[in-house]
Amino acid sequence: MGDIIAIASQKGGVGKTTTAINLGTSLAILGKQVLLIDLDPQGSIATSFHLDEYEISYGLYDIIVKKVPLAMAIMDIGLENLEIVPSNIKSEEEEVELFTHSIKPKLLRSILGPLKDDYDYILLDCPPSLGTLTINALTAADSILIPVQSEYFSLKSLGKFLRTIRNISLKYNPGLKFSGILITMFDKRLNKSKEIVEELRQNFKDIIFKTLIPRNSKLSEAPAIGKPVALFDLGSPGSLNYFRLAEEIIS
Amino acid sequence: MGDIIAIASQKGGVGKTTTAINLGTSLAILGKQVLLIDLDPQGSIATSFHLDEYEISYGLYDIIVKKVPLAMAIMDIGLENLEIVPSNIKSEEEEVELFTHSIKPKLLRSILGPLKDDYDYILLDCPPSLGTLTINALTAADSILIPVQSEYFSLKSLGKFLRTIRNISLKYNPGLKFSGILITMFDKRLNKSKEIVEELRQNFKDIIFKTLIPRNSKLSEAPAIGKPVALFDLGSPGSLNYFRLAEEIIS
Ligand SMILES: Nc1ncnc2c1ncn2[C@@H]1O[C@H](COP(=O)(O)OP(=O)(O)OP(=O)(O)O)[C@@H](O)[C@H]1O
Ligand SMILES: Nc1ncnc2c1ncn2[C@@H]1O[C@H](COP(=O)(O)OP(=O)(O)OP(=O)(O)O)[C@@H](O)[C@H]1O
Ligand SMILES: [Mg+2]
Ligand SMILES: [Mg+2]
Repeated sequence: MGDIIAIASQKGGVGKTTTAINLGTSLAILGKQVLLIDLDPQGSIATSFHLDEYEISYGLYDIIVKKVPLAMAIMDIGLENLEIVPSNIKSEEEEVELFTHSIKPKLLRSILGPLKDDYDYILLDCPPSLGTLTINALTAADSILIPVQSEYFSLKSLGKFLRTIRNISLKYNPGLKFSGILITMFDKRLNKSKEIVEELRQNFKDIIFKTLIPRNSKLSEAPAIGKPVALFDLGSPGSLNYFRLAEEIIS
Repeated sequence: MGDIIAIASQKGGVGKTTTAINLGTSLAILGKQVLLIDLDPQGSIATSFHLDEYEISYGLYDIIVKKVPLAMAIMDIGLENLEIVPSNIKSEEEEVELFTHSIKPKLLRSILGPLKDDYDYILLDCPPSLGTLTINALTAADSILIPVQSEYFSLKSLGKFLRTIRNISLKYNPGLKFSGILITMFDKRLNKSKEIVEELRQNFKDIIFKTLIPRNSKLSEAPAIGKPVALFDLGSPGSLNYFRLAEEIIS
């Protein structure tokens, strides 16, 4: 029975897409069947695997607005146990249409229902906002994983975001649990970073992952190479820590 | 006659808020009258100056939805020549209301019109999305400043974002010009960063700022201190480069 995990944060640039790609790959290498769905109109999942627009037949826009069956948008990208559904919003008209299109919060949940048994994990990469797509993701998910940078802005916006999640969950998905809070881009040379990690560990001790992801140049270079870090530098701290996270989630 | 500059990017975490705060402060220290408006429901501008919710009487929500005059929301934060309008969206209901509220794209333009002569620069800090608030900002602005991280995702999403801006400008604001593309968080130790800067300089040579902002720990610590970098470490690379940017914009 597949576990749907929404990777979400209203704060931008905290490592949602990087976590979706590298956690997904680690779970796949550990033998789990994984589906990665890109709910962000920026389409960073496709960018990470160097997929061009002409290689994508169907994507998120077709599924949500044109009612194309999700199964037609699932792509095999040559990695065992890992498939993706790209976000192929081509124009700003399509994007505005998606935002303003009166999409019911339970739409994605009803689309993913019949698919849950085909995968061990379905990961949803969310955009940095509280719009329709993120609400759909929080309504469809079994649990939520929140990446947080070890920076002041991220720390400060976390409290409000947790309140928002509780509101959305009460309204649309009372069964939503926490997968956890993941500290990303940790720089052990900065004192402020260490202070923020301490504060996060104290305030959220029950829901914070033991694994933390260090700032690591291989993780930021991976999108330029077109492969997850595990496939070109398995031993790097970026790759090893995402494996540890995968093991923490499985257990 | 005030110049309205929208600081916008659909990519999250590229330094929009950091640029709004530090460019605003630098322009104010150089003697320009500056108004900083927070269009992001996350409210990072207020967080940067350690303003609590009870200190804020009116904000963005009141102006847009409750039609409170903008002048009532302008706050003096003790910095000469710099005033701010915070974003005080308290709940997710208010936020969803803002997104779904059928706000006309020209609303902000009509609100800012009577104020333009009171300031030399009005800076608009945008959220990381293409929703109603960003479209309002692009419709109200005279020019747009786009922060871009020297990272692959940022580089790849720039082309699409520029096409989107052209569409929005044709529809709602044909006079919109480029203030420029600003490279942020540049790390001279990473080869990939240098390659990306080279590529940006070649592809966008007419609209890219000469000044680039290095990755600098003082800039990421400033929000925790509650002051712009120029007010506690004037000589740091973070502060000096935002001064150079301010001079480049003035000339
Ligand atoms: N641990 C890390 N070390 C170094 N760089 C990282 C790390 N994690 C992510 N990055 C880089 O930081 C940038 C932001 O990460 P990413 O795009 O994954 O965040 P996001 O939350 O998905 O952003 P958005 O809000 O735009 O969707 C990217 O350029 C990415 O390559
Ligand atoms: N030049 C820099 N050097 C080091 N850290 C920086 C720099 N610029 C910004 N930061 C830090 O990086 C993080 C992201 O910056 P910021 O919040 O300004 O981006 P943003 O584009 O406004 O994000 P959002 O998309 O969420 O609105 C913040 O924690 C900030 O303190
Ligand atoms: Mg992302
Ligand atoms: Mg911001």
